[in-house]
Amino acid sequence: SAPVVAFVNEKGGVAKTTSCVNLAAALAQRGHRVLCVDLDPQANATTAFGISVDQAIEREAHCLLTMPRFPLERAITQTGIEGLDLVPGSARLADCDKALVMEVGREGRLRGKLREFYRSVIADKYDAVLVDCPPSLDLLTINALTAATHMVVPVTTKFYALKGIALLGDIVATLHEQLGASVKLLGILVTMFDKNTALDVTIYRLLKEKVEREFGNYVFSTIVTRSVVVSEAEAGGLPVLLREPESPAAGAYSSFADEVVRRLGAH
Amino acid sequence: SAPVVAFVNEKGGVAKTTSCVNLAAALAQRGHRVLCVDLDPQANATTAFGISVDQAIEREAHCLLTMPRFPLERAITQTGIEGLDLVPGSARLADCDKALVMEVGREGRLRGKLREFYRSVIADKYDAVLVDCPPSLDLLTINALTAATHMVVPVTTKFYALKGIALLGDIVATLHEQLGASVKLLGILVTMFDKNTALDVTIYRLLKEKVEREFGNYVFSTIVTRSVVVSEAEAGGLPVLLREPESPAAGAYSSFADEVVRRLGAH
Ligand SMILES: Nc1ncnc2c1ncn2[C@@H]1O[C@H](COP(=O)(O)OP(=O)(O)OP(=O)(O)O)[C@@H](O)[C@H]1O
Ligand SMILES: Nc1ncnc2c1ncn2[C@@H]1O[C@H](COP(=O)(O)OP(=O)(O)OP(=O)(O)O)[C@@H](O)[C@H]1O
Ligand SMILES: [Mg+2]
Ligand SMILES: [Mg+2]
Repeated sequence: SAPVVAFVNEKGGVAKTTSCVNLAAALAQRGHRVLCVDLDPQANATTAFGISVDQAIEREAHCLLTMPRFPLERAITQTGIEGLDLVPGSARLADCDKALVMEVGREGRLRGKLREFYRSVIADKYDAVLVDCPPSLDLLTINALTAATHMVVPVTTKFYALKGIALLGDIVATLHEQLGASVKLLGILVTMFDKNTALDVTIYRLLKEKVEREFGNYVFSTIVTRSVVVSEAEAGGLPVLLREPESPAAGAYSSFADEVVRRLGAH
Repeated sequence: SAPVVAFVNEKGGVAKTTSCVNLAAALAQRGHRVLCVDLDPQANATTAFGISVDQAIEREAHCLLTMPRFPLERAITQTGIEGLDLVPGSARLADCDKALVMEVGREGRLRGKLREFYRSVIADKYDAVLVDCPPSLDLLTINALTAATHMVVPVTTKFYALKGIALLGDIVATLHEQLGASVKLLGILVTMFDKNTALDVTIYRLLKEKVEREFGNYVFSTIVTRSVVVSEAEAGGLPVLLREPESPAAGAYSSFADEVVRRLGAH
């Protein structure tokens, strides 16, 4: 079946959502069929496509994870962008931990639904599934990592963000041992970078050295620079790649998509 | 007993930790005795004071919440700053949800430990307790809000951050009804503001109007502007207020402290 890429980082505000929705838009622009799954109770990926969270209630990610007989196709909604569909998020996702606490295999709910979907007769499947995660390592993120074939870790070049990376290796190892997950690190994407800030340049160098020493050549060569155009696009319900296609941020997310396609091809 | 102020926002990366540790430093500078509690599995507040998370294991916030007979004073560590102590955080905090799932009253663990502490004979109590929360509304944040007398909500002037505020009223109402919590909104603090960015200015105006309409005059008049000095201080293990006392950010956090003291006095 298709690659499933989770956008994960316990650190908040590092552009997980921004990177997920812009990669989805870039892949759709290249003619791929993409499904975006919003597993964040804040439902920012849903908002990023201009979709109202209230309209999606009873047919969103929460139903998928908590209702055993709720098939994936019932939670899929159109984004209005050719080739790009979405499973909306909602605040109710925050209740999943409690709702599934006694359930065996609760970590594998999303994986199960994706497998069912691929086994069913539905013809036009997706070329890629992208999953946006909340800033935590809770049941929602574990569900994403158990279902995922790959993960992308967006980071900012700040001190706290650097510390978050150290834990990453442990988490992936635990998932493999305990849940039989096979998620691979696809790469680390540096976002909100300002080349005129000495701290950003220094942390970038430290990050690259640390990652290469511990994991290998996993830092994407694309760097997404800080630019207000990205935040302005959020209010308009369209990823910056589509709203401001000539902007440096759109260019960065476009070359990020090229790198992702190359890396997925190589795995 | 003393005011307990929780720094809360489900949205990630809005300067919860930065605001909590700098308020703690500002209050300590004015001669108050302050206890900072780090309830975030990322333990950024612990790092902000240059304390190694590994040295605190077996005497940190996780023990406080999961071990019934573990008293608060065993988890308290010095920060090296006169009048400012810390209960360190650690990655194990992420397990509290699972560890406490069958426990009755699991939301009130922190409140219980603070009450015990105040009832005990220990002479030099604290004038204020500040609690840093993770970017979620999980059991850790619920513990903080159940123990808190007040909460501060840091926000950035971005579209997603604005949407997060709407949920706030519902959350506080639920806490009051279901858990008998009495937490009051102390205020909303605008952080990482750039007055030269039209989006920031527009969102600030919208935020202020929305908050005044729905809650009243709760937006702090202090605005913390974006400045790299804040991020530079993180690597040095000292809040920016102490590391760069002449910086605009230090000035902002100092006037924020004045507003907090005034508002606490009025409640
Ligand atoms: N390249 C960029 N330049 C400027 N601002 C950016 C950029 N990318 C993201 N942002 C802004 O940073 C903030 C955080 O981005 P985003 O919400 O995508 O992060 P996140 O990691 O998904 O956050 P959370 O942890 O809350 O889920 C948003 O307000 C967004 O507008
Ligand atoms: N006034 C400021 N100017 C510039 N950068 C800032 C400012 N305040 C905070 N930052 C930076 O923004 C990032 C987020 O800040 P911080 O970690 O305090 O937010 P948080 O809300 O605690 O994040 P999380 O949701 O992950 O707990 C940090 O890298 C910090 O250096
Ligand atoms: Mg997000
Ligand atoms: Mg924090």
